[in-house]
Amino acid sequence: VVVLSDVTKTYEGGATVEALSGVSLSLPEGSYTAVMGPSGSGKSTLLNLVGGLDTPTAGTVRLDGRDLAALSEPQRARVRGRTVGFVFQTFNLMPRLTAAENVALPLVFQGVDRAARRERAESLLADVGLGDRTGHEPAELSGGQRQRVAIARALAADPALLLADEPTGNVDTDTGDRIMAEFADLHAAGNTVLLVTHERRIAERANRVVHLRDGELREIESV
Amino acid sequence: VVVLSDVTKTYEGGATVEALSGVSLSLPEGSYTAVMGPSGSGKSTLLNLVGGLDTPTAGTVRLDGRDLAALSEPQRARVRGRTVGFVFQTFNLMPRLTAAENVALPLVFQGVDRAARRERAESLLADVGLGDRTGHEPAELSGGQRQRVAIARALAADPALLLADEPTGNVDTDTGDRIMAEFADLHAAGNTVLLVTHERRIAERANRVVHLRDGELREIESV
Ligand SMILES: Nc1ncnc2c1ncn2[C@@H]1O[C@H](COP(=O)(O)OP(=O)(O)OP(=O)(O)O)[C@@H](O)[C@H]1O
Ligand SMILES: Nc1ncnc2c1ncn2[C@@H]1O[C@H](COP(=O)(O)OP(=O)(O)OP(=O)(O)O)[C@@H](O)[C@H]1O
Ligand SMILES: [Mg+2]
Ligand SMILES: [Mg+2]
Repeated sequence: VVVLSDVTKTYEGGATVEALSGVSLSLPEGSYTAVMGPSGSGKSTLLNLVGGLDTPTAGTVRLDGRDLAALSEPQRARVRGRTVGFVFQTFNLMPRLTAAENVALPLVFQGVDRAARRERAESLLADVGLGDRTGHEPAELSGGQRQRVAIARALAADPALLLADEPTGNVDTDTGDRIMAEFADLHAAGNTVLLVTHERRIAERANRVVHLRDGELREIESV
Repeated sequence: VVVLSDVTKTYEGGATVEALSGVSLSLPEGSYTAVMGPSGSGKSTLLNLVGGLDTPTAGTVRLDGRDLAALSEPQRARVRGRTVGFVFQTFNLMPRLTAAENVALPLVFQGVDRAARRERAESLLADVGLGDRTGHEPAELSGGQRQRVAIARALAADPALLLADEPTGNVDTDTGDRIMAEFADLHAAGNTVLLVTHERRIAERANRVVHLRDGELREIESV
């Protein structure tokens, strides 16, 4: 479903930073891939390019055969809304919306009616252990609770492609296992999962682990 | 250096949430304590109360013998600036300042001159592997790089009390070890460390582990 061909992402500033360098990778439909690597090695950059939130400096990213950089930003946003669920490393929740309203947001863009959105949001929040926090705003939640709201939001529209950046970084082991069970269900339904993690035990839930270092793809390991 | 006596923290909202309930704990000078517990169990709340960023609903928090809630907010801020280094779960960096400027901020409040601040900030950033990122703003850094800037900032004023909330949550194992080495140095110099973590291997660097669940202190374990 996703093919990266010789993708490079460079930032120009005081110095030139090559965040990704000549990365080629295929994510077949239904695959479950983890990405590991040192802090700063390009993992979040890779995820942003796969999800079309950013475009490469060189090379191409194709989602369902379409070159994402060739689309306009509104077109890319439409493709993302339909296809991609994104769990951000810094959560990116709307501060003035409740947990349930945050989770329901992807469904607003899909034209789902209010009652169905509400029910879906509450069901997902219950699945991640936040059934009694649906009315809280992000500032009234712990770090790991905000992370779980971000996860529920990413799952809300039953995405064909789930991109998760350090989804268990702020939670205890049991809560992490609960989150991974949600991802396993999505994957079992035939969807594609790409998750970034620095925890080996989380990476081993995938079928293969991509290792990045200094912006380069060093190894693809079967697990 | 810190004594919590029967501390309770309650939030009133739609429902009443008891984030901490009757917690009593002593942190002797030079002690190294870890706090573990499920997501939402009150760990960040505990850290905020110990550091005087928040005041309890009931009970007292004494820092060097002084009841923090009896001080005015400006007095509390002065005590914090002199004594406490804080690594926040969400980093809380100043977005319009560079990494070096963020790290130097605690020294500005202490009246340290510009050249000395600059040198200290660059030295600390090099210690956490960011020697080549000192001029980057937070938006130009990876998640784990921001976390390391937050750590360097907390260490800048050589605090007598270091409070660290999930300091390795966003970094790989090697980078995490480097961060823990910095904390070990601070502790070896006679300072007090309280760190929240959900990783057992990180908690075992401390001398004892406090276990929270549902806002209550359930156990203090020697490690
Ligand atoms: N402003 C608030 N209003 C209501 N409830 C709150 C508020 N802030 C925090 N809480 C609740 O207090 C409880 C404790 O929060 P705290 O942030 O201390 O947890 P934590 O142990 O740090 O969790 P995590 O591991 O997820 O970071 C949580 O259940 C949270 O929902
Ligand atoms: N706007 C920018 N300008 C300059 N450099 C940048 C910018 N954004 C990111 N970088 C750099 O690109 C590199 C890759 O960043 P990325 O966020 O992909 O790393 P990461 O592997 O996700 O790290 P972490 O594990 O710490 O989250 C980092 O070295 C970072 O400093
Ligand atoms: Mg990242
Ligand atoms: Mg917390």
